[in-house]
Amino acid sequence: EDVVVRGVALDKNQAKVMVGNIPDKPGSAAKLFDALASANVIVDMIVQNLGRNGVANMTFTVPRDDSERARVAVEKVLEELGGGEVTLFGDIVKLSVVGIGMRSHSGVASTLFSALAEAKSNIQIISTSEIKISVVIDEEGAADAVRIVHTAFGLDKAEA
Amino acid sequence: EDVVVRGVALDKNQAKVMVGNIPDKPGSAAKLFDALASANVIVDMIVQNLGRNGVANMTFTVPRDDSERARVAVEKVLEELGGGEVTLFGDIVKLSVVGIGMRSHSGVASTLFSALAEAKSNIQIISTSEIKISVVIDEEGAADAVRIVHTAFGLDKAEA
Ligand SMILES: C[C@@H](O)[C@H](N)C(=O)O
Ligand SMILES: C[C@@H](O)[C@H](N)C(=O)O
Repeated sequence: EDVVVRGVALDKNQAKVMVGNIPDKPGSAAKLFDALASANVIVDMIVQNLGRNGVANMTFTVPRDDSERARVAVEKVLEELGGGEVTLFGDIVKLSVVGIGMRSHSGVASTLFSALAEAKSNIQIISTSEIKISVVIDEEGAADAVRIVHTAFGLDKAEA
Repeated sequence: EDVVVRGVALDKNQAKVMVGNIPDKPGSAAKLFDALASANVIVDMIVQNLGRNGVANMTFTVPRDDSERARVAVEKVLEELGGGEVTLFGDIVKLSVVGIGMRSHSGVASTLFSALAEAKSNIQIISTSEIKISVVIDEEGAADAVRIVHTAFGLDKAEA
């Protein structure tokens, strides 16, 4: 597969909101996002993986200025959900690799994840789309990570 | 925000591969995707949420025909990773809502998740991109879910 990775973008204006141990049943996500939508919180990445023992964790990213508002909106709805807790993380960045012709993500993922391993950057969140793979990593060391990812894909400069 | 949701797509050819309890340290994801890339497994969605107690879970989707090959490739690398387990789920589908002008996902997410709650469809995985929100749900009841999501967004017909 002839994938051409066109660039690497770094978004430093993100904060991570983790909502843990919410009941893993229909309606939970709806109530959570009803509350966020009415609080006018701008949500970028939404990631949820499989739940266990009847509860699930959901993480989403918001602009740093919205993070407190997001936390308050989530806290208000946790009781209605029947449980759970919310944690904010401000010191993260989103690094994305953008490509064309990505029929499968495995080749680009393998190069990206190897470059991040070389940069000793721990991958906290992964999310993919047709043309992009995004990861959330620590802000500390992110500039190095971007440089190493560039070299790994043979690119010249950041699209920060 | 004036988001126009243009359609709902249902991909029934997906299987879910869950890799649980892998060490949450730089290099794990790289080794995993090295193995998948060399086994020529086509990977679509990749989702990882925050780890706990030093381990993390990662889920990805593959065409149903690739699921066995994916499982074998992952199993071979788990020892090198230092732990973890792999589980296959074949009876899932990916439902995606495609929109334009999605600066924030919270409004579209709230409508989508409410429609899925109405359809009694439990959301297993969530992943977003600039123009799309995708969820993995059970195959059973998916046709109903698509119909209810259509109505919720005022659309006429599926883009199946
Ligand atoms: C956790 C949450 O996504 C739940 N499974 C729901 O469907 O709303
Ligand atoms: C779990 C895995 O993503 C790990 N955090 C890594 O960086 O490779």
